[in-house]
Amino acid sequence: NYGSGMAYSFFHGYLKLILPKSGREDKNLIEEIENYADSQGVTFPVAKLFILIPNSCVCHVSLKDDKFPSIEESSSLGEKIQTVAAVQNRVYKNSVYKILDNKRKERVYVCVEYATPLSTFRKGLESSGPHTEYYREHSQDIVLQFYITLKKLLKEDPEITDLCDLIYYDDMEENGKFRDVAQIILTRIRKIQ
Amino acid sequence: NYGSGMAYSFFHGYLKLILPKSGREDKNLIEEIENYADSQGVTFPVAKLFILIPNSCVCHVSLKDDKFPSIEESSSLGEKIQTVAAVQNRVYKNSVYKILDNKRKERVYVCVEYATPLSTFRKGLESSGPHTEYYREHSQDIVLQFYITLKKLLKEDPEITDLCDLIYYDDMEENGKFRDVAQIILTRIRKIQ
Ligand SMILES: Nc1nc(=O)c2ncn([C@@H]3O[C@@H]4COP(=O)(O)O[C@H]5[C@@H](O)[C@H](n6cnc7c(N)ncnc76)O[C@@H]5COP(=O)(O)O[C@@H]3[C@@H]4O)c2[nH]1
Repeated sequence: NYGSGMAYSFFHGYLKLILPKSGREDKNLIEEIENYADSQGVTFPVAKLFILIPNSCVCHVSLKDDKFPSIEESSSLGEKIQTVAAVQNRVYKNSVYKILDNKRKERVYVCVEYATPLSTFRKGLESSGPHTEYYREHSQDIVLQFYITLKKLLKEDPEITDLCDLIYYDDMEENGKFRDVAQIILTRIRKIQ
Repeated sequence: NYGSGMAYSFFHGYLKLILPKSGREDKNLIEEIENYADSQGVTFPVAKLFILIPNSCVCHVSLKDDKFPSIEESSSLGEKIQTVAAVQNRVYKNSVYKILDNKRKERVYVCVEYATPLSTFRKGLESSGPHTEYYREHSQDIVLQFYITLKKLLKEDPEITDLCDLIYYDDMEENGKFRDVAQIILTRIRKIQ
């Protein structure tokens, strides 16, 4: 089904490529983060890639957004360049954001992204196509299936299981406004620390 | 189902992003190809992105491969850089290859790639996971469903329909050897010309 298919694709086509060490020269995610933290003189409370899985599938272009006033963009981690399926020199890199923690009065660096397949799925829902009607009706199940399957794939792969944390959340309030994702991320960071 | 899901993902997450003009500064695929042809002094018989859909899902890392002696890599078309789903500055660019046409004694430039979702799907088949058994049994149907759905999505989008040509083919011979994809691409080019 669509949801578990998206999870397989995200796992084998992205997470498995970018998170671990892929060559002798390469670094895994933790080393990339340490490298960044040293060279930029900043601190990451948790050295993992946080993956946002919002129930609505609304993936804002950037986390730097008027709705999330405590979040700023920071430069990305090191690039991995790989020729894949005849696409020459495909560029992969994880994103870094800094979040102002108002309670503790500190600036927190974190490696975080939306689950890209959901963003693409959402674009599909907003278009018209042979299967769009069905996908719209079942979108909540599809997101849940994506989350459950991805969780399982990560758990069963010792090479990646500690490099990644899934945040599956209800991103909209009753009144249709978006919740502040900064708080959601900070809560998860403080829980793990 | 998995196949049509992959088609939606490839269409909305890639083809729709990279082929048309996305901004005033941007070029669409045809303009990118003309730009390249002018600056490098070469000829593209057909200004389209050819997408290889091999029945086996085996997507070689590059088309420059001992199995395809007439094909060489060339530099890629212009890059498009976009922040997508909080992934900052994601890099997209189409690949160019030159093919030696032995019959006509000429070197032909072509914009061609494998359908990347199939490469990812294949990696999934080679792994173990909650759904892998099912995917292996139905892989041929899944590829066919991918092709049919993608064909339909392209046909229904006037902005992209002429920028793309799908090559769905049996990539292996009876004896298990790979067919020379150079011949398959050249045959399609000569047919369109
Ligand atoms: N965050 C993030 N950064 C990346 O660089 C990246 N690359 C892929 N993905 C996501 O992993 C999964 C597997 O990727 P695959 O390559 O099989 O399919 C991809 C691939 O076939 C094609 N595509 C996307 N970006 C490119 C690209 N730069 N070059 C060629 N093809 C691309 O369009 C499909 C859907 O892409 P996304 O919907 O953006 O999400 C993908 C997908 O969910 C990424 N996610």
